[in-house]
Amino acid sequence: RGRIIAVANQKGGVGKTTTVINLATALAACGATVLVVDLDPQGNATTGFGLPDEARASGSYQLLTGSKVEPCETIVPGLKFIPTSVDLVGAELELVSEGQREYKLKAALEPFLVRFDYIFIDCPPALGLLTLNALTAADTVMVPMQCEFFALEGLSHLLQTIERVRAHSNPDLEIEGFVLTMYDRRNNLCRSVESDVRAHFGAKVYTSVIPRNVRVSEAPSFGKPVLLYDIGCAGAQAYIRLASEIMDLDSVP
Amino acid sequence: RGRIIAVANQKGGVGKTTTVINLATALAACGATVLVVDLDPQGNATTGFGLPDEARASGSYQLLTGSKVEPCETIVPGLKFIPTSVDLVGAELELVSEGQREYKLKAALEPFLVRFDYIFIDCPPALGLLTLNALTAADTVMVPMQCEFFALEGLSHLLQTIERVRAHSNPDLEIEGFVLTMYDRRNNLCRSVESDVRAHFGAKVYTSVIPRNVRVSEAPSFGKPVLLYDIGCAGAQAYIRLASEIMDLDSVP
Ligand SMILES: Nc1ncnc2c1ncn2[C@@H]1O[C@H](COP(=O)(O)OP(=O)(O)OP(=O)(O)O)[C@@H](O)[C@H]1O
Ligand SMILES: Nc1ncnc2c1ncn2[C@@H]1O[C@H](COP(=O)(O)OP(=O)(O)OP(=O)(O)O)[C@@H](O)[C@H]1O
Ligand SMILES: [Mg+2]
Ligand SMILES: [Mg+2]
Repeated sequence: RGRIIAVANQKGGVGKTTTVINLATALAACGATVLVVDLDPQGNATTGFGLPDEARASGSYQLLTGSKVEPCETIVPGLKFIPTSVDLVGAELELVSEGQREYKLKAALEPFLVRFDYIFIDCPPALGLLTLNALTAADTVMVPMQCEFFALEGLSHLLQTIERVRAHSNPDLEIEGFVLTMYDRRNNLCRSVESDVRAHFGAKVYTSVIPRNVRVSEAPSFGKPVLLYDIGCAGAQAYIRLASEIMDLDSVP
Repeated sequence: RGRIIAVANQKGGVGKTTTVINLATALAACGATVLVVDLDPQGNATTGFGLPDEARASGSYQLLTGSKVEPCETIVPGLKFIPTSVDLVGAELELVSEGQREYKLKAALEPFLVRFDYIFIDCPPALGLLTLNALTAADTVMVPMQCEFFALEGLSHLLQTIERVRAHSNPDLEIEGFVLTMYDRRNNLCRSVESDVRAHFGAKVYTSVIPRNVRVSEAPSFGKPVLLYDIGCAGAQAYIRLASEIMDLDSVP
């Protein structure tokens, strides 16, 4: 049975989409079968895999409203994808008045669990109904965070929301881990936020840290994960290290 | 009569809050009277001005639900502030079923127009009801954007939303301008996105560009705008140039 990992953080621009695209690719490159669900109306993950506009006809909105959706192929063997669609923007307002509104995604992803080792959900930068659906469907939550002051402040909001979801709709929800992104070793603020986070969350913070690396931000303009754009760059190597760290953790009984 | 400027972009982490805090401070330093409204449940602007938790008792949630709110003082003379409060998170779901739900903020800000030259609204990274309230109340929209690929992609969503707001609830809404943030001259992607944006939006893109500058990201951890934390740094100087560019534009008949 596969594991559903919601990649969430309401702080904007911390590397959620970049982590989903590149970690999923690295895991697929090691032989895992991976599904990525783009639950952000912005659709950056859909663009980051180079999916054309036609591919967006049926996607995560259909998933939330109960239609059957078949994931599409990507340029990465072993990695399938459920794109965002523009009508997803309206989904939050539509879902509000429905019963069981947080459980829609969980029900929709159930049939995919036997087909994939990992299912990643890219969340929008908010704690609204889309993210609540992802947290209710997920086995674990992965939290990308920049080592900046505002990012630290947002963590307590996120952790409170995770507690609320555990109490109301998903008692088994665990934290998969904290990924430090866009890390700059020369920057004092970065180093002091990192030591705060490690002191606070201990082993839940991955050893592998993702450095700020311009090749990572160039890759989406070519519609490719950075592993396919420039496998030798520091960013790609860091995501490969992160993938093997996660697989090592999985193999520990 | 003051001008209401919504600072909005659904792309996360592009410098909305940093621009509100530092541009408002630079305008106040030049003698303007300024009000800042924190409409983001994350409350980064509230923290960036060093406001303690007690100050958050009455704020933008009360504004949206019709109570009378008195702005609080900040460490910047001439700059007043309406903080976020945690109950703002629930406001979006509560507003959905109300009539005239987009007009709540507009009605609430009306009495402040005679007291302030500029009213800035810091928006969350989403195009939900909070941002719609800001766009309906605003005279103009200021759009901070990073020179990155995903940021470029999000612009068309934002412009479509502005058109929709113009058609439904605020026909006079104009674009105040595009502010390029966290700019790195050495980065090719940055330079090519900049030339795309200037080719597309012409004079609506400010000449003043905000460089990536670590002092800017350090300032919030001291609860101060960067102008008070380190007036000589490149980031502070850039925001001062941006303020004078805006005031020059205002004085042109
Ligand atoms: N390691 C990195 N090095 C350099 N740039 C990066 C890195 N990771 C992400 N970026 C860039 O930073 C920006 C923000 O990253 P991304 O869009 O993945 O964050 P996000 O959390 O998904 O944002 P949002 O909150 O809008 O969904 C993007 O332009 C991306 O290309
Ligand atoms: N010019 C700059 N130089 C360096 N760091 C910056 C600069 N501007 C903003 N930052 C940092 O980048 C991060 C994102 O900026 P900010 O929080 O202002 O963006 P935002 O658009 O308000 O984010 P959100 O979408 O979460 O509301 C913050 O940690 C901030 O300190
Ligand atoms: Mg994203
Ligand atoms: Mg902000």
